[in-house]
Amino acid sequence: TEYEHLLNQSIAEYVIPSEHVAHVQPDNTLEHALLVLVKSGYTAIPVLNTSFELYGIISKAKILDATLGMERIEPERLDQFQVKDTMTTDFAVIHDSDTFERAISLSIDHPFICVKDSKNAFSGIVPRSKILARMNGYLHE
Amino acid sequence: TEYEHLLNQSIAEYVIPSEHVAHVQPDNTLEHALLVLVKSGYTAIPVLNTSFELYGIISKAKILDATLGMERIEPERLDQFQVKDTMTTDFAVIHDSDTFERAISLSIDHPFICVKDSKNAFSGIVPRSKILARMNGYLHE
Ligand SMILES: Nc1ncnc2c1ncn2[C@@H]1O[C@@H]2COP(=O)(O)O[C@H]3[C@@H](O)[C@H](n4cnc5c(N)ncnc54)O[C@@H]3COP(=O)(O)O[C@H]2[C@H]1O
Ligand SMILES: Nc1ncnc2c1ncn2[C@@H]1O[C@@H]2COP(=O)(O)O[C@H]3[C@@H](O)[C@H](n4cnc5c(N)ncnc54)O[C@@H]3COP(=O)(O)O[C@H]2[C@H]1O
Repeated sequence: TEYEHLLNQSIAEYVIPSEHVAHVQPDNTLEHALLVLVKSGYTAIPVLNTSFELYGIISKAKILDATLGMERIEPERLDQFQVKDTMTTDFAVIHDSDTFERAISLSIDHPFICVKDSKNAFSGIVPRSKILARMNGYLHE
Repeated sequence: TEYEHLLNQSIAEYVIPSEHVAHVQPDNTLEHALLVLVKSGYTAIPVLNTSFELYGIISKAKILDATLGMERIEPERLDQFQVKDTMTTDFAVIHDSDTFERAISLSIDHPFICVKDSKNAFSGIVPRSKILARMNGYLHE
C-alpha cells in the first residue's frame, strides 16, 4: 500500500528506554510495588529481575483486587504478598527490530508494549500515546 | 492533505454509547464506586448525574490515593467519602458532531474521550482502542 514507508519504519524512535521506565522486581512486596506505582503515577508497570528479564506487569488494579479479599486492608499487611504472586503474565512484547506496523496492531488491545533487544533483555516500552502522536503527525504531513 | 476523508469523518461510529459505559454518580460513596470499578474491570469511568450531566472521572488510582492517607484501609470506611470529593475534573470532551481529527489529537493524552450531544448531555465515550483500530484498518486499505 502507499503507507509502506510508515508501516515498515523501525519502532526504535518510539521506545521509552528502560532507564525511564518505572518497574519493580518479582520478589518485591506488594507494599513496595504500591509505593512505586503511586509515586510514578502510572496504573501499570513492568516486572523485571536484576538482569532485566521480563516477568510480567503489576498494576494498581491487581493490587486492589488482591486486597479486596482481606477484611481490612492494612497497608503493612501488603508486605506479606510478593509481586510475582499477583502480577499478570498476559502482556504484549515486540523486539526492537520490529516494525511500526507490528506496534500499531498490538497497541489496539494493550495500553503499552514491552520491547526486548536481540539478547531477549527488556529494553523499554512503547506506550499508546507515542503511536497516536506519530499517527496524528503523519496524517498532517 | 490527502487524508481529508479520514480526518473529516464524523466520530459517531467510534462512540461506545452511554448505555454500555460503566459509570457512577457524584453522590455515590467511594465504596460503591470501587465496587463498580472492580466489577467492570476498567481503571477509570465517568461520573454522571441522573440527567446524564458529566461531572468528572473516577479511577481506582484516585480511590487508592484517597485511602493511603488512612492508617488502615477499611473498605467500610470508604462509605464515608463521596465520589464528588475524589473524582478528577481534568478530562477530554468532544461533541458527537466533531471530527475524527479532533478525536485523534485528544486521544494522544487521554485513554478515553467523553462525548456530549447537542443538548450537552453525555452520549458515550471514544476509547483509544477504537481510534487505533480505525488507524490500523486505514493504513491497510
Ligand atoms: N506522568 C505522566 N505524564 C504525562 N502523561 C501521563 C502521565 N501518566 C499518565 N499519563 C497519561 O495517561 C495515560 C495513561 O496512563 P497509565 O498510567 O494509565 O498507563 C500507562 C502506564 O501504565 C505505562 N507507562 C507509560 N509510561 C511509563 C513509564 N515511563 N514507566 C512505566 N510505565 C509507563 O503505559 C501506559 C500508557 O501510557 P501512555 O503514555 O500511552 O498514556 C498515558 C499518558 O497519556
Ligand atoms: N473488559 C475489557 N474487554 C476488552 N478489553 C479491555 C477490557 N478492559 C480493558 N481492556 C483493554 O485494556 C485497555 C485499558 O483499559 P482501562 O480500563 O485501563 O481503560 C479504559 C477505561 O478506563 C475506559 N473504558 C473503555 N470502555 C469502557 C466502558 N464500556 N465503560 C467505561 N469505561 C470504559 O476507557 C479506557 C480505554 O479503553 P480502551 O478500550 O482504549 O483500552 C482498554 C482495552 O484495550
